[in-house]
Amino acid sequence: MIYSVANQKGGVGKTTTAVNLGAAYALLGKKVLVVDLDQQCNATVAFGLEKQDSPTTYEVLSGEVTLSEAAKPAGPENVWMVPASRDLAGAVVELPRLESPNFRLREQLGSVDTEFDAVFFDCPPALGPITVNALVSSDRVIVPVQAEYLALEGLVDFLTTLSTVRREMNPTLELAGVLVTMHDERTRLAQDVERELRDHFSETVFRTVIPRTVRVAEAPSYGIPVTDYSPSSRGSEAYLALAEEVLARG
Amino acid sequence: MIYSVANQKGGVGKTTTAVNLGAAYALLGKKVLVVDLDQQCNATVAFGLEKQDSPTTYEVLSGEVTLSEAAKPAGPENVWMVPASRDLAGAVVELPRLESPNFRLREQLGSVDTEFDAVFFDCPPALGPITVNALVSSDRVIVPVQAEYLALEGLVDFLTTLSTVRREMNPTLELAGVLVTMHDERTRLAQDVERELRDHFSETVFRTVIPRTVRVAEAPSYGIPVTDYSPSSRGSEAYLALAEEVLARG
Ligand SMILES: Nc1ncnc2c1ncn2[C@@H]1O[C@H](COP(=O)(O)OP(=O)(O)OP(=O)(O)O)[C@@H](O)[C@H]1O
Ligand SMILES: Nc1ncnc2c1ncn2[C@@H]1O[C@H](COP(=O)(O)OP(=O)(O)OP(=O)(O)O)[C@@H](O)[C@H]1O
Ligand SMILES: [Mg+2]
Ligand SMILES: [Mg+2]
Repeated sequence: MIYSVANQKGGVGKTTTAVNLGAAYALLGKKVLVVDLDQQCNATVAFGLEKQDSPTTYEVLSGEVTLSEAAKPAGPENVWMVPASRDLAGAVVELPRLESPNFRLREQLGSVDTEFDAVFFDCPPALGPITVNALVSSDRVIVPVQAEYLALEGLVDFLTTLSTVRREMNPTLELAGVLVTMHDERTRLAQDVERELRDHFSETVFRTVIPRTVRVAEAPSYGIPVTDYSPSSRGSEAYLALAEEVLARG
Repeated sequence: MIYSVANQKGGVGKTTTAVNLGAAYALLGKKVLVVDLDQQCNATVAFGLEKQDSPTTYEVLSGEVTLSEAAKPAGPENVWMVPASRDLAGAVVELPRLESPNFRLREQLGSVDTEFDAVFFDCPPALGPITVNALVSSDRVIVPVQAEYLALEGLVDFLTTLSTVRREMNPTLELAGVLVTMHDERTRLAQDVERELRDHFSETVFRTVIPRTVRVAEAPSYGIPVTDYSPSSRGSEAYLALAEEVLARG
């Protein structure tokens, strides 16, 4: 099963979710691949790997290697990853000029679907060609939304884009769910946003809510997921509960 | 003086800074223009204006109107704005195909430099053609950085891009400063990141630090800046102090 973790709003927890949900899946005994599609290389750094360390997703999108050929161990047991590179900034301009620009990644998947139980794409904060490539190559989409007003604003637009991609390019694409992240239960704002999300989007919002906790924000500076950095913390437990909920949704 | 508020990292407080620094400047008696260059239209929404309400920055970039012709009152006294539109998503692909794609905005400034004391561009979370257009049209750049590890990671890359734009396209462009945002003084992580920033970048980091406060996050849901929503809050006072510091740097 291939998941895109996507939302054009910046800083909503896409990278944090791809990395920690991937690591939580591995703790449940699954073999997992995390793919960094963002020129910022944040998922690569969050696993302690070097940016630009070829082959990267840039070489995959340019057709030089398949995704399965580019996979390398990420550190935690059962977790593999494909790093990103700053060259992805060029791909945003180069991709639209190629033959069938939206299917480049889909044509380069290789055997990831049989080799891994789950693949998680970490998407950049944009609705550009790279995110579209990820959506076209995926079975499911997870949409992290910060429990804040501005993140709520853009969600409807994003979900509209999603149904356009499904209709025109990938009919089997489904929304796995909307994930409330960085939820600070002390503030009324977070509670209001969560209630509004559940009123609007009801069942599609995951029951699991990821709390704002400093352990989650500290883990990337050590190059390990929060499930390794602080296994009994609220953040780690929330991502484990999310892994079970995502698995159950199938 | 024209300022770009830019950083390719998502969710670091670009929109919040463009809107609230703009409003704080106006409280100091300056006439201010805030320009929303992000397809998410967050700055437009934060002032309570309608998205897609023509003319927008999309019509400016496509050469139909100048920036000064598109300016409209934002609500608070002395604050004007140019709204954004979802069509900007198309501009990312269309701009590179035009004649001198990086100078479109610069050619469409009109008389904003004489009509306004300060212009603030709210940039999208990317190093794409729209952010480059903003940097090419600006005198100064303000780079908000969340007091978190992943935001620190990408800063060096962003500053490298800045010097490339200065060298190749806009020799008068200068870094006004790096702004520490969403600083939670309760966490060691924020203190560590702030210390690391001041060690690496010393004088370029503004003395003013914007604290993480819920009033700042609530204000956009009412369509007004924090300086109107909660004038005596820590967030509002921090943005007023920042306005004085930016003015003093010239
Ligand atoms: N549950 C959480 N608790 C505390 N901090 C968090 C949490 N989730 C994410 N963060 C922090 O918030 C910041 C934004 O998260 P992250 O970088 O994962 O978002 P993103 O959507 O991937 O951003 P971008 O749009 O730049 O790709 C990071 O510094 C991260 O460490
Ligand atoms: N000082 C602060 N205290 C509390 N919340 C804040 C503060 N600054 C920004 N925020 C909140 O953090 C979130 C991210 O801020 P904002 O949207 O301004 O960042 P951005 O860099 O413009 O994001 P994008 O990359 O999507 O354009 C928003 O929900 C905003 O309300
Ligand atoms: Mg990310
Ligand atoms: Mg913004």
